[in-house]
Amino acid sequence: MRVVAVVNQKGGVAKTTTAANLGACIAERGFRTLLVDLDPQANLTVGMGIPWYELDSALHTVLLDPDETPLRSIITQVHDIPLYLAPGHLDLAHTEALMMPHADKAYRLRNAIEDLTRSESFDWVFIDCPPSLGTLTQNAIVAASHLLIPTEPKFYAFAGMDSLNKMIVALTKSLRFRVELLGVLLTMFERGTRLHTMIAAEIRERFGDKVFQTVIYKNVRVSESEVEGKPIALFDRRAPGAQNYEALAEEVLLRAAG
Amino acid sequence: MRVVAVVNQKGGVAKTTTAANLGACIAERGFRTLLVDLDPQANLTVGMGIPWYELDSALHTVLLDPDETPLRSIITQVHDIPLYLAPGHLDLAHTEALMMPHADKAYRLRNAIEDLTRSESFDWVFIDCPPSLGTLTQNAIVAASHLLIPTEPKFYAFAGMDSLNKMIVALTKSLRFRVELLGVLLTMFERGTRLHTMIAAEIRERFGDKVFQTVIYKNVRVSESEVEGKPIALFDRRAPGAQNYEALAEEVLLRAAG
Ligand SMILES: Nc1ncnc2c1ncn2[C@@H]1O[C@H](COP(=O)(O)OP(=O)(O)OP(=O)(O)O)[C@@H](O)[C@H]1O
Ligand SMILES: Nc1ncnc2c1ncn2[C@@H]1O[C@H](COP(=O)(O)OP(=O)(O)OP(=O)(O)O)[C@@H](O)[C@H]1O
Ligand SMILES: [Mg+2]
Ligand SMILES: [Mg+2]
Repeated sequence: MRVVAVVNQKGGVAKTTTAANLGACIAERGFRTLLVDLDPQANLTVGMGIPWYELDSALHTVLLDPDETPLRSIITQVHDIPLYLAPGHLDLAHTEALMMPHADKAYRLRNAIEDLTRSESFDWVFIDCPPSLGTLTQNAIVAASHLLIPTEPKFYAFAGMDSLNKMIVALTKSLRFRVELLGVLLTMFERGTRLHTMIAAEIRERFGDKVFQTVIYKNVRVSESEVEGKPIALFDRRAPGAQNYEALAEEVLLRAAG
Repeated sequence: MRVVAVVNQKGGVAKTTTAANLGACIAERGFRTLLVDLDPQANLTVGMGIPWYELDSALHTVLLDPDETPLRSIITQVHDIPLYLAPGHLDLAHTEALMMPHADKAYRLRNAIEDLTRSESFDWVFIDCPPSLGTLTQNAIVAASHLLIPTEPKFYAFAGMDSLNKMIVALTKSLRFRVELLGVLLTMFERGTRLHTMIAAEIRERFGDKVFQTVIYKNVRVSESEVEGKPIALFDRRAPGAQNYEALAEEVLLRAAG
């Protein structure tokens, strides 16, 4: 099983869009895939057409009391592919504050996933993170075997990548575990924009072959698919966005096999 | 003095871009304007051309110990207009955790600004918030007289506005103070995109005349100005982005006078 945390403290770089669409493309190839929505905005849940505000229990209740609400009790299948979702909820923000005094606060999600895999098997897990480096994101990094860092080719996103790198190194040292960088993904790339080409080149120079060959280009159909509560591959298979995420799925499977 | 918190837990909706450019346009009209960078990413500081990583003290040291490091000791003027900056720093994330046990944790910024205004006067203060509703953003809302909510005309940003509204109402009730919604600002609007037109109409229906008449259109020069560490009005006055933010400044001054 591979557990991938989709993480970047910069907001709006397509973390949720990548978790949803990469997860769906992997599931379409027959792999049992679990999406975990760890963001209080619950955009991944909304993007799969599930109204989080109607749910009694979601990820926040699991993290608060895993014995009372095990992860398997909140998981639901989405669409007709082996794609499953552990839904998020606005109260995750509150949970983050409540977990603060507990010594195991950074390990709650890792323990919950380990407990789940005793009764159900998954090939891939993708965790969508909030745009911050607080306790929720730390839970994702500790639970993960791999990290995927989406970034748009703009200055603020690029400027933040060094501190993200440093934080990840510091966290893995202090919490004594290993996590591998699966890759850095260029998202919302606008062809023919000088600024995007320039910053993408800087990112490739800084992160070398850690940057995926696959680039996700800006494509309005990606935004339109969110409104429909479907991943782009199920909404419009011919759209460039769908083809980009299919290519990314191939590249991720190759990297993980390597 | 008006203190405006630029807030939205959705990431990447142009909070920083709006604080920087609206602040600069207001300062250009002769108003003494202070920008406060309350985001651990310190993008506002970077966008003004200031390397936060070289600073010994910044907003994090003020919030931790306002007697030791008063706000006026970290303020610096930027460009040749009456525009000033209280720089942010990555350690603000750490500060947020350290403030948790203190009873006055939500009031630290408000107290720091009140202390500042005993020795220096400002007409306008704009506070750039991180993409979350945690203690840092609560500090901004408590310190503010007005809120400005930027949002892009996309589904996830729109879906999150109800919970943002509810949180603000709940916070102002529990902390017993009043804050006024200055307005909701449509940003990164792409003309001729059906999805943007549709969602903008939904936002105007939901928030009525709270939505600014001025719309900020997508304009690559805005992103290019960040790289130069200048607000768009100083980088390229003829750019559509500069004209949009000038028009917004006019509308904000009218609303505040009203
Ligand atoms: N390839 C793309 N083409 C066009 N629009 C895109 C693309 N990828 C993402 N978007 C749009 O950009 C917006 C931001 O993406 P998304 O919400 O996935 O980012 P995020 O990093 O999860 O944001 P947050 O930091 O708030 O969690 C979305 O509304 C989405 O519609
Ligand atoms: N009008 C515009 N036209 C083109 N690009 C824009 C515009 N406004 C903002 N941007 C770009 O969008 C990106 C996101 O904007 P910005 O960083 O200001 O959002 P934010 O809400 O502050 O993000 P975060 O949630 O991470 O703090 C920036 O890199 C900026 O260049
Ligand atoms: Mg997201
Ligand atoms: Mg910002």
